[in-house]
Amino acid sequence: QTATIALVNQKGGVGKTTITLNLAGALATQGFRVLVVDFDPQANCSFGLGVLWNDIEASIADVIGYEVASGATRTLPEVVRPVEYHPNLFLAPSHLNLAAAEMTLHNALGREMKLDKALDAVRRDYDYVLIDSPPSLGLLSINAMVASDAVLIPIDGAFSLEGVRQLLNTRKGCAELSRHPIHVLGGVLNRQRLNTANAAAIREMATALFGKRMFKTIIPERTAVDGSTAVRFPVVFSGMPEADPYHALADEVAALVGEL
Amino acid sequence: QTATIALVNQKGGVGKTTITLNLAGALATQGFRVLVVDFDPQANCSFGLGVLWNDIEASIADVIGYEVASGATRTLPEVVRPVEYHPNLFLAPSHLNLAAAEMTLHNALGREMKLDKALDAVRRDYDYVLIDSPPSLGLLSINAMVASDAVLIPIDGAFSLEGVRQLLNTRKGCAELSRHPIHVLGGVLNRQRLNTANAAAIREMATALFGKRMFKTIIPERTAVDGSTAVRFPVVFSGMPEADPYHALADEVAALVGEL
Ligand SMILES: Nc1ncnc2c1ncn2[C@@H]1O[C@H](COP(=O)(O)OP(=O)(O)OP(=O)(O)O)[C@@H](O)[C@H]1O
Ligand SMILES: Nc1ncnc2c1ncn2[C@@H]1O[C@H](COP(=O)(O)OP(=O)(O)OP(=O)(O)O)[C@@H](O)[C@H]1O
Ligand SMILES: [Mg+2]
Ligand SMILES: [Mg+2]
Repeated sequence: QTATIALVNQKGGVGKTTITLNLAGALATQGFRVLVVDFDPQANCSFGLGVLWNDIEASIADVIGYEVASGATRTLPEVVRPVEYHPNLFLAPSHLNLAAAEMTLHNALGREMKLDKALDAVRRDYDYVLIDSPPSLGLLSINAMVASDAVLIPIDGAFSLEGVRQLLNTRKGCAELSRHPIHVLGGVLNRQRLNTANAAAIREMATALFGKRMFKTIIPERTAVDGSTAVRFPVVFSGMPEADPYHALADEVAALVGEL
Repeated sequence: QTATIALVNQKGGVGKTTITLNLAGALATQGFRVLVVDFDPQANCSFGLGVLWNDIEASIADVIGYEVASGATRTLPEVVRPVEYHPNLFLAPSHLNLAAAEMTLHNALGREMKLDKALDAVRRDYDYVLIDSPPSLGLLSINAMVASDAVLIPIDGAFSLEGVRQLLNTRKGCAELSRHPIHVLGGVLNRQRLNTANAAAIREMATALFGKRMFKTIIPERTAVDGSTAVRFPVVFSGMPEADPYHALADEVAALVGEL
Protein backbone atom coordinates (compact mmCIF):
# COMPACT_ATOMS: atom_id res chain seq x y z
CA GLN A 1 0.00 0.00 0.00
CA THR A 2 1.64 3.20 -1.18
CA ALA A 3 1.63 6.25 1.11
CA THR A 4 1.69 9.65 -0.63
CA ILE A 5 2.81 12.55 1.56
CA ALA A 6 2.95 16.24 0.63
CA LEU A 7 5.36 18.65 2.35
CA VAL A 8 3.40 21.89 2.66
CA ASN A 9 3.69 25.31 4.25
CA GLN A 10 3.06 28.55 2.36
CA LYS A 11 5.69 30.20 4.55
CA GLY A 12 8.91 30.26 2.61
CA GLY A 13 12.15 28.64 3.68
CA VAL A 14 10.80 26.44 6.49
CA GLY A 15 12.57 23.34 5.13
CA LYS A 16 10.01 21.68 2.83
CA THR A 17 12.68 20.79 0.26
CA THR A 18 15.42 19.86 2.73
CA ILE A 19 13.08 17.56 4.66
CA THR A 20 11.69 16.02 1.44
CA LEU A 21 15.22 15.17 0.28
CA ASN A 22 16.48 13.79 3.59
CA LEU A 23 13.27 12.00 4.58
CA ALA A 24 13.21 10.38 1.13
CA GLY A 25 16.85 9.38 1.56
CA ALA A 26 16.23 7.95 5.04
CA LEU A 27 13.23 5.91 3.86
CA ALA A 28 15.23 4.67 0.83
CA THR A 29 18.19 3.53 2.97
CA GLN A 30 15.70 1.72 5.24
CA GLY A 31 14.61 -0.40 2.26
CA PHE A 32 11.52 1.46 1.03
CA ARG A 33 11.12 2.36 -2.64
CA VAL A 34 10.59 6.12 -2.75
CA LEU A 35 9.50 8.54 -5.47
CA VAL A 36 10.17 12.25 -4.94
CA VAL A 37 7.85 14.50 -6.96
CA ASP A 38 9.30 18.00 -7.30
CA PHE A 39 6.19 20.12 -7.65
CA ASP A 40 7.85 23.51 -7.17
CA PRO A 41 8.86 25.54 -10.26
CA GLN A 42 12.00 26.56 -8.35
CA ALA A 43 13.06 22.90 -8.87
CA ASN A 44 15.14 22.92 -5.67
CA CYS A 45 14.46 19.23 -5.03
CA SER A 46 15.75 18.35 -8.48
CA PHE A 47 18.80 20.56 -7.93
CA GLY A 48 19.30 19.04 -4.46
CA LEU A 49 19.41 15.53 -5.99
CA GLY A 50 22.00 16.56 -8.53
CA VAL A 51 19.63 17.14 -11.45
CA LEU A 52 19.64 20.47 -13.30
CA TRP A 53 16.56 21.14 -15.31
CA ASN A 54 18.58 21.98 -18.40
CA ASP A 55 19.88 18.39 -18.14
CA ILE A 56 16.45 16.97 -18.66
CA GLU A 57 14.20 16.83 -21.64
CA ALA A 58 10.89 16.50 -19.87
CA SER A 59 9.61 17.29 -16.41
CA ILE A 60 6.53 17.17 -14.25
CA ALA A 61 5.37 20.32 -16.10
CA ASP A 62 4.93 18.20 -19.24
CA VAL A 63 2.87 15.68 -17.33
CA ILE A 64 0.29 18.15 -16.10
CA GLY A 65 -0.26 19.42 -19.56
CA TYR A 66 2.10 22.19 -20.50
CA GLU A 67 3.82 21.45 -23.85
CA VAL A 68 7.55 22.14 -23.43
CA ALA A 69 9.81 20.61 -26.04
CA SER A 70 7.86 18.69 -28.65
CA GLY A 71 4.39 20.00 -27.87
CA ALA A 72 3.09 16.67 -26.63
CA THR A 73 2.32 15.96 -23.02
CA ARG A 74 4.10 13.11 -21.27
CA THR A 75 3.03 10.46 -18.85
CA LEU A 76 4.60 10.31 -15.41
CA PRO A 77 6.51 7.06 -16.05
CA GLU A 78 8.23 8.79 -18.95
CA VAL A 79 9.70 11.56 -16.78
CA VAL A 80 10.57 9.59 -13.65
CA ARG A 81 14.29 8.92 -13.39
CA PRO A 82 16.52 7.00 -10.94
CA VAL A 83 18.64 9.03 -8.49
CA GLU A 84 22.32 8.11 -8.34
CA TYR A 85 22.50 8.45 -4.51
CA HIS A 86 20.45 5.32 -3.80
CA PRO A 87 18.89 2.50 -5.88
CA ASN A 88 15.55 2.83 -4.00
CA LEU A 89 15.23 6.53 -4.80
CA PHE A 90 13.51 7.99 -7.87
CA LEU A 91 12.66 11.55 -8.96
CA ALA A 92 10.01 13.24 -11.09
CA PRO A 93 11.95 16.44 -11.78
CA SER A 94 10.54 19.94 -12.01
CA HIS A 95 11.22 22.76 -14.43
CA LEU A 96 10.78 26.53 -14.43
CA ASN A 97 7.85 26.21 -16.79
CA LEU A 98 5.81 24.48 -14.12
CA ALA A 99 4.90 28.06 -13.18
CA ALA A 100 3.46 28.59 -16.66
CA ALA A 101 1.72 25.21 -16.40
CA GLU A 102 0.05 26.50 -13.21
CA MET A 103 -1.41 29.38 -15.21
CA THR A 104 -2.86 26.99 -17.82
CA LEU A 105 -4.22 24.79 -15.01
CA HIS A 106 -6.51 27.60 -13.87
CA ASN A 107 -8.95 26.96 -16.71
CA ALA A 108 -8.58 23.18 -16.91
CA LEU A 109 -11.40 20.78 -16.04
CA GLY A 110 -10.62 19.03 -12.73
CA ARG A 111 -7.71 21.41 -12.26
CA GLU A 112 -7.17 20.40 -8.62
CA MET A 113 -6.76 16.72 -9.45
CA LYS A 114 -4.27 16.70 -12.32
CA LEU A 115 -1.39 15.43 -10.20
CA ASP A 116 -3.53 12.92 -8.33
CA LYS A 117 -4.69 11.40 -11.62
CA ALA A 118 -1.17 11.44 -13.09
CA LEU A 119 0.23 9.61 -10.04
CA ASP A 120 -2.20 6.71 -10.57
CA ALA A 121 0.14 5.44 -13.30
CA VAL A 122 3.07 4.92 -10.91
CA ARG A 123 1.87 4.75 -7.30
CA ARG A 124 1.90 0.93 -7.19
CA ASP A 125 5.65 0.88 -7.93
CA TYR A 126 6.58 2.71 -4.71
CA ASP A 127 6.15 2.40 -0.94
CA TYR A 128 6.31 6.20 -0.51
CA VAL A 129 5.66 9.14 -2.77
CA LEU A 130 6.90 12.44 -1.30
CA ILE A 131 5.72 15.67 -2.97
CA ASP A 132 7.63 18.93 -2.45
CA SER A 133 5.48 22.03 -2.94
CA PRO A 134 6.13 25.74 -3.48
CA PRO A 135 5.73 28.48 -0.80
CA SER A 136 2.11 29.35 -1.63
CA LEU A 137 -1.43 28.00 -1.39
CA GLY A 138 -2.05 28.20 -5.13
CA LEU A 139 -3.04 25.46 -7.54
CA LEU A 140 0.30 23.65 -7.35
CA SER A 141 0.16 23.19 -3.56
CA ILE A 142 -3.54 22.32 -3.84
CA ASN A 143 -2.70 19.65 -6.43
CA ALA A 144 0.02 18.32 -4.09
CA MET A 145 -2.46 17.98 -1.23
CA VAL A 146 -5.29 16.49 -3.31
CA ALA A 147 -2.80 13.88 -4.58
CA SER A 148 -1.75 12.93 -1.03
CA ASP A 149 -2.89 10.62 1.74
CA ALA A 150 -1.35 12.95 4.31
CA VAL A 151 0.43 16.26 4.70
CA LEU A 152 3.58 16.99 6.68
CA ILE A 153 4.01 20.62 7.79
CA PRO A 154 7.52 21.92 8.59
CA ILE A 155 7.71 24.81 11.08
CA ASP A 156 10.84 26.86 11.71
CA GLY A 157 9.69 29.87 13.70
CA ALA A 158 6.91 32.28 14.65
CA PHE A 159 6.26 33.53 11.10
CA SER A 160 5.71 29.97 9.87
CA LEU A 161 3.08 29.34 12.56
CA GLU A 162 1.07 32.37 11.53
CA GLY A 163 -0.32 30.79 8.40
CA VAL A 164 -0.98 27.29 9.75
CA ARG A 165 -4.69 27.86 10.43
CA GLN A 166 -5.18 28.98 6.82
CA LEU A 167 -3.13 26.01 5.60
CA LEU A 168 -5.23 23.56 7.62
CA ASN A 169 -8.40 25.17 6.20
CA THR A 170 -7.08 24.76 2.67
CA ARG A 171 -6.21 21.14 3.44
CA LYS A 172 -9.78 20.61 4.62
CA GLY A 173 -11.11 22.07 1.36
CA CYS A 174 -8.80 19.76 -0.58
CA ALA A 175 -10.03 16.74 1.39
CA GLU A 176 -13.60 17.57 0.39
CA LEU A 177 -12.78 17.32 -3.32
CA SER A 178 -10.35 14.44 -3.12
CA ARG A 179 -11.23 10.80 -3.91
CA HIS A 180 -9.50 9.73 -0.71
CA PRO A 181 -8.90 11.18 2.78
CA ILE A 182 -6.03 13.66 3.32
CA HIS A 183 -4.78 13.28 6.87
CA VAL A 184 -2.64 15.76 8.79
CA LEU A 185 0.42 13.72 9.66
CA GLY A 186 1.55 16.65 11.81
CA GLY A 187 3.91 19.53 12.31
CA VAL A 188 7.66 19.02 12.46
CA LEU A 189 10.02 21.57 14.04
CA ASN A 190 12.99 22.36 11.82
CA ARG A 191 16.11 24.55 12.23
CA GLN A 192 15.71 24.62 15.99
CA ARG A 193 18.45 25.83 18.30
CA LEU A 194 17.88 23.23 20.96
CA ASN A 195 17.81 24.33 24.63
CA THR A 196 17.11 28.00 23.90
CA ALA A 197 14.16 30.05 25.13
CA ASN A 198 13.15 30.69 21.52
CA ALA A 199 12.99 26.97 20.72
CA ALA A 200 10.85 26.39 23.82
CA ALA A 201 8.51 29.24 22.83
CA ILE A 202 8.15 27.94 19.25
CA ARG A 203 7.53 24.42 20.52
CA GLU A 204 4.82 25.67 22.85
CA MET A 205 3.10 27.68 20.11
CA ALA A 206 3.32 24.78 17.66
CA THR A 207 1.94 22.28 20.17
CA ALA A 208 -1.00 24.63 20.84
CA LEU A 209 -1.82 24.41 17.12
CA PHE A 210 -1.08 20.76 16.36
CA GLY A 211 -1.75 19.10 19.75
CA LYS A 212 -1.01 15.38 19.59
CA ARG A 213 -0.02 15.74 15.97
CA MET A 214 3.32 17.33 16.81
CA PHE A 215 6.24 15.15 15.71
CA LYS A 216 8.51 14.11 18.57
CA THR A 217 11.52 14.39 16.27
CA ILE A 218 12.95 17.92 16.22
CA ILE A 219 15.46 18.79 13.49
CA PRO A 220 18.14 21.09 14.85
CA GLU A 221 19.85 23.99 13.04
CA ARG A 222 23.01 22.39 11.67
CA THR A 223 25.75 23.89 9.51
CA ALA A 224 26.23 20.56 7.73
CA VAL A 225 22.57 20.51 6.64
CA ASP A 226 22.79 24.01 5.23
CA GLY A 227 26.07 23.17 3.53
CA SER A 228 24.67 20.02 1.95
CA THR A 229 22.30 22.19 -0.08
CA ALA A 230 25.19 23.93 -1.80
CA VAL A 231 26.97 20.69 -2.71
CA ARG A 232 23.70 19.01 -3.76
CA PHE A 233 24.29 15.96 -1.61
CA PRO A 234 21.61 15.52 1.07
CA VAL A 235 23.18 15.07 4.49
CA VAL A 236 21.27 11.81 5.05
CA PHE A 237 23.62 10.09 2.60
CA SER A 238 26.74 11.39 4.34
CA GLY A 239 26.72 9.03 7.34
CA MET A 240 27.28 12.06 9.59
CA PRO A 241 25.41 12.45 12.90
CA GLU A 242 23.36 15.26 11.28
CA ALA A 243 21.57 12.49 9.37
CA ASP A 244 20.14 10.96 12.56
CA PRO A 245 17.09 13.23 12.99
CA TYR A 246 15.93 12.36 9.47
CA HIS A 247 16.11 8.63 10.24
CA ALA A 248 14.16 9.27 13.46
CA LEU A 249 11.61 11.26 11.42
CA ALA A 250 11.37 8.40 8.92
CA ASP A 251 10.64 5.96 11.77
CA GLU A 252 7.89 8.24 13.10
CA VAL A 253 6.40 8.72 9.63
CA ALA A 254 6.38 4.96 8.97
CA ALA A 255 4.66 4.31 12.32
CA LEU A 256 2.02 7.00 11.72
CA VAL A 257 1.38 5.86 8.13
CA GLY A 258 0.82 2.37 9.45
CA GLU A 259 -2.06 3.69 11.54
CA LEU A 260 -3.79 5.64 8.75
CA GLN B 1 13.54 62.84 -3.23
CA THR B 2 11.91 59.59 -2.02
CA ALA B 3 13.59 56.26 -2.76
CA THR B 4 11.30 53.24 -3.10
CA ILE B 5 13.00 49.85 -2.70
CA ALA B 6 11.44 46.39 -3.08
CA LEU B 7 12.86 43.34 -1.27
CA VAL B 8 12.45 40.50 -3.76
CA ASN B 9 13.42 36.86 -4.20
CA GLN B 10 10.95 34.15 -5.15
CA LYS B 11 12.97 31.71 -3.06
CA GLY B 12 11.25 31.40 0.28
CA GLY B 13 12.81 32.20 3.63
CA VAL B 14 15.87 34.13 2.40
CA GLY B 15 15.20 37.04 4.79
CA LYS B 16 13.08 39.48 2.75
CA THR B 17 10.89 40.30 5.75
CA THR B 18 13.64 40.29 8.37
CA ILE B 19 15.81 42.62 6.26
CA THR B 20 12.84 44.90 5.47
CA LEU B 21 12.08 45.28 9.19
CA ASN B 22 15.65 45.85 10.33
CA LEU B 23 16.75 48.00 7.39
CA ALA B 24 13.63 50.16 7.93
CA GLY B 25 14.47 50.40 11.62
CA ALA B 26 18.09 51.32 10.93
CA LEU B 27 17.11 54.04 8.43
CA ALA B 28 14.48 55.38 10.88
CA THR B 29 16.98 55.60 13.76
CA GLN B 30 19.37 57.44 11.40
CA GLY B 31 16.73 60.18 11.00
CA PHE B 32 15.01 59.15 7.75
CA ARG B 33 11.22 58.96 7.55
CA VAL B 34 10.42 55.39 6.43
CA LEU B 35 7.24 53.71 5.20
CA VAL B 36 7.14 49.89 5.21
CA VAL B 37 4.61 48.45 2.74
CA ASP B 38 3.74 44.86 3.63
CA PHE B 39 2.82 43.42 0.24
CA ASP B 40 2.78 39.76 1.28
CA PRO B 41 -0.53 38.11 2.23
CA GLN B 42 1.38 36.23 4.96
CA ALA B 43 1.58 39.68 6.65
CA ASN B 44 4.83 38.76 8.39
CA CYS B 45 6.09 42.37 8.27
CA SER B 46 2.94 43.54 10.03
CA PHE B 47 3.29 40.75 12.59
CA GLY B 48 6.99 41.57 13.01
CA LEU B 49 6.13 45.21 13.83
CA GLY B 50 3.61 44.16 16.45
CA VAL B 51 0.48 44.51 14.29
CA LEU B 52 -1.92 41.57 13.91
CA TRP B 53 -4.23 41.84 10.98
CA ASN B 54 -7.28 41.15 13.10
CA ASP B 55 -6.32 44.34 14.99
CA ILE B 56 -6.84 46.41 11.92
CA GLU B 57 -9.86 47.40 9.95
CA ALA B 58 -8.25 48.05 6.61
CA SER B 59 -5.05 46.97 4.93
CA ILE B 60 -3.11 47.29 1.69
CA ALA B 61 -5.58 44.75 0.23
CA ASP B 62 -8.30 47.41 0.42
CA VAL B 63 -6.13 49.90 -1.37
CA ILE B 64 -5.51 47.74 -4.38
CA GLY B 65 -9.16 47.15 -4.81
CA TYR B 66 -10.42 44.21 -2.86
CA GLU B 67 -13.41 45.13 -0.67
CA VAL B 68 -12.86 43.71 2.85
CA ALA B 69 -15.07 45.15 5.58
CA SER B 70 -17.36 47.86 4.23
CA GLY B 71 -17.09 47.08 0.53
CA ALA B 72 -15.38 50.35 -0.33
CA THR B 73 -11.78 50.63 -1.40
CA ARG B 74 -9.45 52.83 0.66
CA THR B 75 -6.66 55.21 -0.18
CA LEU B 76 -3.16 54.48 1.04
CA PRO B 77 -3.09 57.43 3.53
CA GLU B 78 -6.14 55.87 5.21
CA VAL B 79 -4.38 52.58 5.97
CA VAL B 80 -0.90 53.82 6.86
CA ARG B 81 -0.28 53.76 10.60
CA PRO B 82 2.59 54.80 12.89
CA VAL B 83 4.77 52.06 14.38
CA GLU B 84 5.33 52.25 18.14
CA TYR B 85 9.01 51.28 17.87
CA HIS B 86 10.15 54.58 16.33
CA PRO B 87 8.52 57.94 15.46
CA ASN B 88 10.10 57.91 11.95
CA LEU B 89 8.63 54.50 11.09
CA PHE B 90 5.24 53.90 9.46
CA LEU B 91 3.49 50.77 8.13
CA ALA B 92 0.92 49.97 5.47
CA PRO B 93 -0.19 46.62 6.91
CA SER B 94 -1.14 43.52 4.97
CA HIS B 95 -3.98 41.07 5.40
CA LEU B 96 -4.68 37.48 4.33
CA ASN B 97 -7.15 38.71 1.75
CA LEU B 98 -4.34 40.32 -0.22
CA ALA B 99 -4.11 36.84 -1.79
CA ALA B 100 -7.72 37.14 -2.98
CA ALA B 101 -6.98 40.69 -4.15
CA GLU B 102 -4.19 39.22 -6.30
CA MET B 103 -6.76 37.01 -8.05
CA THR B 104 -8.98 40.04 -8.83
CA LEU B 105 -5.91 41.94 -10.05
CA HIS B 106 -5.45 39.42 -12.89
CA ASN B 107 -8.29 40.98 -14.89
CA ALA B 108 -7.80 44.62 -13.88
CA LEU B 109 -6.67 47.29 -16.33
CA GLY B 110 -3.07 48.31 -15.61
CA ARG B 111 -2.83 45.41 -13.18
CA GLU B 112 0.95 45.69 -12.82
CA MET B 113 0.85 49.34 -11.75
CA LYS B 114 -1.80 49.36 -9.03
CA LEU B 115 0.67 49.72 -6.17
CA ASP B 116 2.82 52.25 -8.04
CA LYS B 117 -0.24 54.47 -8.60
CA ALA B 118 -1.45 54.05 -5.01
CA LEU B 119 1.95 55.07 -3.63
CA ASP B 120 1.79 58.40 -5.48
CA ALA B 121 -0.52 59.68 -2.72
CA VAL B 122 2.12 59.25 0.01
CA ARG B 123 5.59 59.05 -1.48
CA ARG B 124 6.45 62.69 -0.85
CA ASP B 125 5.93 62.20 2.92
CA TYR B 126 8.84 59.74 3.23
CA ASP B 127 12.57 59.51 2.52
CA TYR B 128 12.33 55.74 2.01
CA VAL B 129 9.53 53.36 1.09
CA LEU B 130 10.48 49.68 1.61
CA ILE B 131 8.18 47.06 0.08
CA ASP B 132 8.23 43.47 1.37
CA SER B 133 7.07 40.91 -1.21
CA PRO B 134 5.90 37.28 -1.14
CA PRO B 135 8.02 34.26 -2.23
CA SER B 136 6.82 34.20 -5.84
CA LEU B 137 7.06 36.11 -9.10
CA GLY B 138 3.33 36.63 -9.41
CA LEU B 139 1.38 39.87 -9.72
CA LEU B 140 2.11 41.00 -6.14
CA SER B 141 5.90 40.84 -6.58
CA ILE B 142 5.55 42.40 -10.03
CA ASN B 143 3.54 45.29 -8.51
CA ALA B 144 6.23 45.68 -5.85
CA MET B 145 8.96 45.98 -8.50
CA VAL B 146 6.99 48.29 -10.84
CA ALA B 147 6.39 50.58 -7.83
CA SER B 148 10.10 50.73 -6.99
CA ASP B 149 13.17 52.73 -7.97
CA ALA B 150 15.37 49.75 -7.09
CA VAL B 151 15.29 46.16 -5.94
CA LEU B 152 17.31 44.55 -3.15
CA ILE B 153 17.78 40.77 -3.45
CA PRO B 154 18.54 38.75 -0.28
CA ILE B 155 20.49 35.51 -0.81
CA ASP B 156 20.93 32.84 1.86
CA GLY B 157 22.25 29.79 0.06
CA ALA B 158 22.58 27.80 -3.14
CA PHE B 159 18.84 27.30 -3.66
CA SER B 160 18.24 31.05 -3.50
CA LEU B 161 20.81 31.68 -6.23
CA GLU B 162 19.12 29.26 -8.62
CA GLY B 163 16.24 31.58 -9.41
CA VAL B 164 18.16 34.87 -9.61
CA ARG B 165 18.50 34.88 -13.41
CA GLN B 166 14.72 34.49 -13.75
CA LEU B 167 14.21 37.17 -11.11
CA LEU B 168 16.48 39.60 -12.98
CA ASN B 169 14.59 38.82 -16.21
CA THR B 170 11.28 39.60 -14.52
CA ARG B 171 12.77 42.83 -13.14
CA LYS B 172 13.75 43.78 -16.68
CA GLY B 173 10.21 43.11 -17.89
CA CYS B 174 8.88 45.30 -15.06
CA ALA B 175 11.27 48.10 -15.97
CA GLU B 176 9.89 48.10 -19.51
CA LEU B 177 6.36 48.80 -18.30
CA SER B 178 7.22 51.15 -15.48
CA ARG B 179 7.04 54.97 -15.69
CA HIS B 180 10.49 55.17 -14.10
CA PRO B 181 13.71 53.08 -14.09
CA ILE B 182 13.97 50.08 -11.72
CA HIS B 183 17.62 49.62 -10.76
CA VAL B 184 19.18 46.52 -9.26
CA LEU B 185 20.62 47.81 -6.00
CA GLY B 186 22.27 44.40 -5.56
CA GLY B 187 22.39 41.08 -3.78
CA VAL B 188 22.86 40.89 -0.01
CA LEU B 189 24.11 37.75 1.74
CA ASN B 190 21.98 36.80 4.72
CA ARG B 191 22.17 34.05 7.36
CA GLN B 192 25.84 33.42 6.61
CA ARG B 193 28.05 31.38 8.87
CA LEU B 194 31.12 33.56 8.51
CA ASN B 195 34.53 31.91 7.92
CA THR B 196 33.09 28.61 6.69
CA ALA B 197 33.73 26.92 3.36
CA ASN B 198 30.01 27.09 2.59
CA ALA B 199 29.88 30.86 3.10
CA ALA B 200 32.91 31.28 0.83
CA ALA B 201 31.27 29.10 -1.85
CA ILE B 202 27.97 31.03 -1.65
CA ARG B 203 29.81 34.34 -1.81
CA GLU B 204 31.71 33.23 -4.89
CA MET B 205 28.54 32.04 -6.65
CA ALA B 206 26.67 35.23 -5.72
CA THR B 207 29.50 37.49 -6.91
CA ALA B 208 29.54 35.62 -10.24
CA LEU B 209 25.86 36.60 -10.66
CA PHE B 210 25.83 40.13 -9.25
CA GLY B 211 29.39 41.29 -9.97
CA LYS B 212 29.97 44.80 -8.59
CA ARG B 213 26.37 44.88 -7.37
CA MET B 214 27.16 42.60 -4.44
CA PHE B 215 26.66 44.38 -1.10
CA LYS B 216 29.79 44.50 1.03
CA THR B 217 27.67 44.07 4.17
CA ILE B 218 27.09 40.40 5.00
CA ILE B 219 24.42 39.57 7.57
CA PRO B 220 25.53 36.60 9.69
CA GLU B 221 23.33 33.79 11.06
CA ARG B 222 22.47 35.00 14.55
CA THR B 223 20.25 33.41 17.20
CA ALA B 224 19.11 36.85 18.39
CA VAL B 225 17.84 37.73 14.92
CA ASP B 226 15.84 34.53 14.70
CA GLY B 227 14.53 35.03 18.21
CA SER B 228 13.46 38.61 17.51
CA THR B 229 10.90 37.27 15.04
CA ALA B 230 9.08 35.31 17.73
CA VAL B 231 8.89 38.31 20.09
CA ARG B 232 7.96 40.70 17.27
CA PHE B 233 10.66 43.19 18.14
CA PRO B 234 13.22 43.65 15.32
CA VAL B 235 16.74 43.24 16.61
CA VAL B 236 17.76 46.67 15.23
CA PHE B 237 15.80 48.32 18.07
CA SER B 238 17.48 46.20 20.75
CA GLY B 239 20.85 48.00 20.84
CA MET B 240 22.55 44.60 20.65
CA PRO B 241 25.63 44.00 18.44
CA GLU B 242 23.40 41.92 16.13
CA ALA B 243 21.90 45.23 15.01
CA ASP B 244 25.21 46.45 13.55
CA PRO B 245 25.03 44.72 10.14
CA TYR B 246 21.66 46.37 9.49
CA HIS B 247 23.10 49.82 10.21
CA ALA B 248 26.00 49.01 7.88
CA LEU B 249 23.50 47.89 5.24
CA ALA B 250 21.52 51.13 5.72
CA ASP B 251 24.71 53.15 5.12
CA GLU B 252 25.43 51.22 1.91
CA VAL B 253 21.85 51.57 0.71
CA ALA B 254 21.86 55.35 1.38
CA ALA B 255 25.15 55.72 -0.52
CA LEU B 256 23.90 53.69 -3.52
CA VAL B 257 20.55 55.51 -3.61
CA GLY B 258 22.43 58.78 -3.70
CA GLU B 259 24.07 57.68 -6.95
CA LEU B 260 20.85 56.52 -8.68
N1 LIG C 1 18.07 21.79 9.83
C1 LIG C 1 18.64 22.74 9.11
N2 LIG C 1 19.77 23.33 9.55
C2 LIG C 1 20.37 24.33 8.83
N3 LIG C 1 19.91 24.78 7.65
C3 LIG C 1 18.78 24.23 7.16
C4 LIG C 1 18.08 23.19 7.84
N4 LIG C 1 16.98 22.85 7.09
C5 LIG C 1 16.99 23.66 6.00
N5 LIG C 1 18.08 24.47 6.04
C6 LIG C 1 18.42 25.53 5.07
O1 LIG C 1 17.39 26.47 5.06
C7 LIG C 1 17.14 26.96 3.74
C8 LIG C 1 15.64 26.79 3.47
O2 LIG C 1 15.30 25.43 3.42
P1 LIG C 1 14.44 24.87 2.19
O3 LIG C 1 14.88 25.50 0.94
O4 LIG C 1 14.47 23.40 2.29
O5 LIG C 1 13.01 25.42 2.60
P2 LIG C 1 11.68 25.38 1.71
O6 LIG C 1 10.54 25.42 2.65
O7 LIG C 1 11.75 24.26 0.76
O8 LIG C 1 11.81 26.78 0.90
P3 LIG C 1 10.78 27.29 -0.24
O9 LIG C 1 9.63 27.86 0.54
O10 LIG C 1 11.55 28.34 -1.01
O11 LIG C 1 10.43 26.10 -1.05
C9 LIG C 1 18.03 26.15 2.82
O12 LIG C 1 19.10 26.97 2.42
C10 LIG C 1 18.52 24.99 3.65
O13 LIG C 1 19.84 24.66 3.37
N1 LIG D 1 20.47 36.80 10.00
C1 LIG D 1 19.61 35.89 10.46
N2 LIG D 1 20.00 35.05 11.44
C2 LIG D 1 19.16 34.09 11.93
N3 LIG D 1 17.90 33.92 11.49
C3 LIG D 1 17.44 34.73 10.52
C4 LIG D 1 18.25 35.76 9.96
N4 LIG D 1 17.51 36.41 9.00
C5 LIG D 1 16.31 35.80 8.97
N5 LIG D 1 16.25 34.81 9.90
C6 LIG D 1 15.13 33.88 10.16
O1 LIG D 1 14.90 33.15 8.98
C7 LIG D 1 13.50 32.95 8.78
C8 LIG D 1 13.17 33.42 7.36
O2 LIG D 1 13.34 34.81 7.27
P1 LIG D 1 12.18 35.71 6.64
O3 LIG D 1 10.85 35.22 7.09
O4 LIG D 1 12.54 37.12 6.90
O5 LIG D 1 12.40 35.36 5.09
P2 LIG D 1 11.44 35.77 3.88
O6 LIG D 1 12.29 35.78 2.67
O7 LIG D 1 10.71 37.01 4.21
O8 LIG D 1 10.42 34.53 3.83
P3 LIG D 1 9.13 34.40 2.85
O9 LIG D 1 9.73 33.92 1.57
O10 LIG D 1 8.25 33.38 3.52
O11 LIG D 1 8.51 35.76 2.79
C9 LIG D 1 12.78 33.72 9.87
O12 LIG D 1 12.32 32.78 10.81
C10 LIG D 1 13.84 34.62 10.47
O13 LIG D 1 13.69 34.74 11.85
MG1 LIG E 1 11.49 24.36 -1.35
MG1 LIG F 1 8.64 37.33 4.11
